[in-house]
Amino acid sequence: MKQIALYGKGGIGKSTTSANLSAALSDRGLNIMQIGCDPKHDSTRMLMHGKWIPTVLDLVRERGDKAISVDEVVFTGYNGIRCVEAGGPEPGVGCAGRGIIATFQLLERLDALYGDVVLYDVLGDVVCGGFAMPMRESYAREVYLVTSGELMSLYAANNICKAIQRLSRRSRCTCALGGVICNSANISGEKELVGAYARRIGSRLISYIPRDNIVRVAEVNKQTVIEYAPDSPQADVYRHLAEDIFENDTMTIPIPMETDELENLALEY
Amino acid sequence: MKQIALYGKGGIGKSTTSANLSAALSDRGLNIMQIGCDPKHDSTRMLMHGKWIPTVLDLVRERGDKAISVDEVVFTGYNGIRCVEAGGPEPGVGCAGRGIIATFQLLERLDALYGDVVLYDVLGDVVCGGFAMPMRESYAREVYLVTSGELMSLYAANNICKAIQRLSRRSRCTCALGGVICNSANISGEKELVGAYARRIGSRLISYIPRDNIVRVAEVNKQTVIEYAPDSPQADVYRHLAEDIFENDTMTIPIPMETDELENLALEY
Ligand SMILES: Nc1ncnc2c1ncn2[C@@H]1O[C@H](COP(=O)(O)OP(=O)(O)O)[C@@H](O)[C@H]1O
Ligand SMILES: Nc1ncnc2c1ncn2[C@@H]1O[C@H](COP(=O)(O)OP(=O)(O)O)[C@@H](O)[C@H]1O
Ligand code: SF4
Ligand SMILES: [Mg+2]
Ligand SMILES: [Mg+2]
Repeated sequence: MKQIALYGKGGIGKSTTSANLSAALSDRGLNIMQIGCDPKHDSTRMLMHGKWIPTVLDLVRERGDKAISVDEVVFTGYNGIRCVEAGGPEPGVGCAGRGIIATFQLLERLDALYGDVVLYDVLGDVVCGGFAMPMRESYAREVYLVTSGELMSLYAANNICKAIQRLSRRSRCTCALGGVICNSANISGEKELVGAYARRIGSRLISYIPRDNIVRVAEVNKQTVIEYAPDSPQADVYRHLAEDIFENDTMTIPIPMETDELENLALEY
Repeated sequence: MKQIALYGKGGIGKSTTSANLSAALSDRGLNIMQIGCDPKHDSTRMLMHGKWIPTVLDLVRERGDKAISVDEVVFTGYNGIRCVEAGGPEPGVGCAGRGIIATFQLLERLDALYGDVVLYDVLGDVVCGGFAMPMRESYAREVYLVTSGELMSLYAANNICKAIQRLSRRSRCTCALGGVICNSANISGEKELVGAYARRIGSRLISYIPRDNIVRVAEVNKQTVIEYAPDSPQADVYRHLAEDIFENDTMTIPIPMETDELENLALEY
């Protein structure tokens, strides 16, 4: 079982990349599970053809976690992909981290955490103990950073590297960095910048995903690009990424940059 | 004592707006304190002429909170403004919320939490119990949302409204929404969009701040716009905002929008 997590700043393109990645992997006949770990709970929407599925946290809040069965939290989407949304704390009162932990423990108790690939789509704006949960308890073994050439998204990616480095010192933690994905924001020189950043932290740029309007058209049709426009160049990009990630066995413990260094690197491009 | 908090998505312009607001208020002879509550701990940098001040969390981690004196955490910047940085959890292991709480409790114990205006600059990407802390224990009584016309920043602002609404049901909570600030991202129609959003949630657009390159030039000179270019139109905008906020006594409990409604509103402009 390959257990991977995509981390990145809010709005950077984690869910779009995750859903297309899952779709491309399922087209190869693999058994895929995707778990959204963002309070926005829209990670699996395009796999579910636009349907908002109930979140684990909402159910646990209403009924406690004793009475919940698998089919109330795990939904089947495109090509048999099993979809789960952890959900988020009620704004202002709960802990997003505890919600993610509750979701994993429930899925384990229900024996639902299985497949050829389990993919976690995690918000990376705040890398506190809560959102680092997927990395901590050996749920995700490979982390992929989703970023663009924008300083704020590189800053968030760098924080995630700090967490991986910090957690790798714990005996039970097996997570490492699989690579960096540049989801373009149409900033000139960003491919070179993100490539340089990936090398500086001891990793590599595993994919450059162009910004393409087909993504928004597929979204309006409530499908992934893989399903909506399988012959498009963008679908090819996602298929290549799926292959690279599935075959990838080069993991590293990143060496994060200092904030001033990162700012200087961004200025060079 | 006026206790205000600026909340918004990472990178939206909270710290730039906070520092210029504090500077403009200090120019009116007021005693100002600014507390950064973002793990990025760069809230007060332009008030400190580029200096990174030590964070409360770093000190507490090293020495425990018993042995810390006021002058180790409170620094005097431009025009006598007292500056504090809460700092953030070590990526991956701590809770940002507990850090913010520890900061406030320390400042209260040291009798350092005073002034005509205390301004909290808070990250609004994740509105968990941790980051809502400034709103909860009656530290901040007036919240100002910093957003642009970009959907992700409105989404974050709407989450903050949910937290204010949820917390207002608690007897000890006195926080309410003072208004919405549109910090322009040069998106066409965003002033009208953010204005419409502010009205829909039962509040108002208190300021539209143009995107102006003078902000970046002042930043390179490690100063606020108020200090670097006091006669610029941008400095005027910040001074008007300072006056509006200082005089503002109209607070509301917001009525947040549903996510689908918000997406539809954004499509209208
Ligand atoms: N490569 C791309 N090309 C065009 N639009 C994209 C691309 N990736 C993401 N988007 C758009 O950006 C928005 C945010 O992406 P999303 O995947 O929801 O981000 P996240 O999950 O990181 O918050 C989506 O509406 C999507 O349409
Ligand atoms: N009105 C503006 N005009 C031009 N640049 C701006 C403006 N407001 C903010 N910026 C720029 O945006 C960047 C992010 O702003 P910052 O205040 O650090 O955001 P936040 O505190 O919300 O993370 C800064 O580098 C700043 O130069
Ligand atoms: S651990 Fe993270 S998500 Fe949980 S309350 Fe603290 S800051 Fe919020
Ligand atoms: Mg997402
Ligand atoms: Mg800031």
